[in-house]
Amino acid sequence: IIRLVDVRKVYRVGEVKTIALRGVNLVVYRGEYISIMGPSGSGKSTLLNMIGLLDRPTSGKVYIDGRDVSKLSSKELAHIRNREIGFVFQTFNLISRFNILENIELPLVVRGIPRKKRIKRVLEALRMVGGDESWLPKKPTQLSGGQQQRVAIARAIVGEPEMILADEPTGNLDRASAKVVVETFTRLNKEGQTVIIVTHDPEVANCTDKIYILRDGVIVGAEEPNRD
Amino acid sequence: IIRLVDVRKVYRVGEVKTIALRGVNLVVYRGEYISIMGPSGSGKSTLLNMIGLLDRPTSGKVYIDGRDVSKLSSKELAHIRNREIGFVFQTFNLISRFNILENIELPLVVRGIPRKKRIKRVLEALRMVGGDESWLPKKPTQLSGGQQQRVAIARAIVGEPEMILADEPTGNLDRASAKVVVETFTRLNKEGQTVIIVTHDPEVANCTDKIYILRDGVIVGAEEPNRD
Ligand SMILES: Nc1ncnc2c1ncn2[C@@H]1O[C@H](COP(=O)(O)OP(=O)(O)OP(=O)(O)O)[C@@H](O)[C@H]1O
Ligand SMILES: Nc1ncnc2c1ncn2[C@@H]1O[C@H](COP(=O)(O)OP(=O)(O)OP(=O)(O)O)[C@@H](O)[C@H]1O
Ligand SMILES: [Mg+2]
Ligand SMILES: [Mg+2]
Repeated sequence: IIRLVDVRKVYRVGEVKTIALRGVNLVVYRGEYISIMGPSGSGKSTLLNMIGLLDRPTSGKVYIDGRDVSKLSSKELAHIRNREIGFVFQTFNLISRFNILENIELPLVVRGIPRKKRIKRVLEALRMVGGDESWLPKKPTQLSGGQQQRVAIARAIVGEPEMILADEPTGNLDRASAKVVVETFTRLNKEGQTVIIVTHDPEVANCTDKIYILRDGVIVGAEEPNRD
Repeated sequence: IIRLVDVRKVYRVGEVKTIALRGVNLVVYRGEYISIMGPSGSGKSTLLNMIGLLDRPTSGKVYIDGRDVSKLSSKELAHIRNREIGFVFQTFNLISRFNILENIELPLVVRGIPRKKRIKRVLEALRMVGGDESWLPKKPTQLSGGQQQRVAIARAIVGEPEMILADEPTGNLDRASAKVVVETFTRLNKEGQTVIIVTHDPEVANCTDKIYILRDGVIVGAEEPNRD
């Protein structure tokens, strides 16, 4: 369970001050299936970074399972991020000098999982995103944009994290590939994983159970999905 | 006018051979407004790179205004690319150590256009994509994904190129921002620029005059847009 209390995030670049989050209050319960929508620049990625413990608020509090995140050591934070959170970045963040196998297995390497088991789980994760074994020896730049996106998703789910945070996971995918990805998120959620998807695509949002609308750094509403 | 004759593109990565294009025949006339759709991995970016003279076919011919591209010197190619083609990359390809002003003005710097004029045209291009002056001193990583995408588009149009090639220009944009971008492409096309958009979004494709469908490296159809 994640609790955000009056979270604000201010970025300063020289003269330019940007208020990315203006007091966000949010509770996400274990096993929820949530999407976050809102205009470009409204703070969605910043919000997801807060929930995913990738960044700290300028003010306000983030609690994970009741623990104040600002009081956790960086070691504890790294442990939670590796074990409990699978993050799909908006810009993929694949490691260009690693091949696809090495990219996807990374969370498992960090945990000390032996090679044979890693390969088995990488193939499983790749299958779940509609990927192909032929991608494994390639480097990220040797894949198409949508293939890279699916590799990023595979990396996020390979460790079976408690919570999956996906920042625009289908922006580079055709309708059919997007469907495969969303069906995987839905199945993982049914199996108990908390799933939060930032998306611009109403069809994706409508597959989740609740849609938060972010506008100019605040949550302005929570909508029911339209299942038509 | 661009003519592709039996264009094939084969990538080899160690053992893995990928046929990205299997004999594409295509003619694009000056002033056309075209979109290209197809599954992830079907060869759309590879095709756009051929049209944009960013890559050479493994076999087959590309003619630009009747001239065989394989016979052009790299100097002539660079000249055409800078003067006549504006390219929006699927992964933006913004220069991370340049600020946004420096990123957008780059095609104009290459042409030797004086500073005052450059700034004027950068502001114009930024406005046309729904961007904001406050972005100019920032670095790309200090912008949201959709803001970076719009900067990439601004850079492609700032030089008023004869042909705009946009590889998934709205994947990171909410509906309203996407609308602004597509309306700009439509206006530029009305003013005479050839516009080719690769997109997964039917709403974007339906704003163009012709939709080519690419599947597994070949063009399998050309559809009329559905204006409803
Ligand atoms: N590192 C940073 N430094 C300065 N400003 C930033 C930084 N990151 C984000 N911003 C600004 O904060 C605001 C929110 O950014 P954020 O990435 O959260 O938006 P977003 O809703 O994810 O947008 P998009 O839909 O385009 O991805 C934007 O105006 C952006 O320019
Ligand atoms: N540099 C490369 N080296 C090896 N294979 C490549 C390279 N670039 C692309 N490919 C392969 O060629 C095929 C076509 O790639 P391309 O990027 O053109 O697809 P696309 O239609 O743009 O896909 P998407 O919609 O996912 O962006 C893919 O199977 C991809 O893996
Ligand atoms: Mg974002
Ligand atoms: Mg592509």
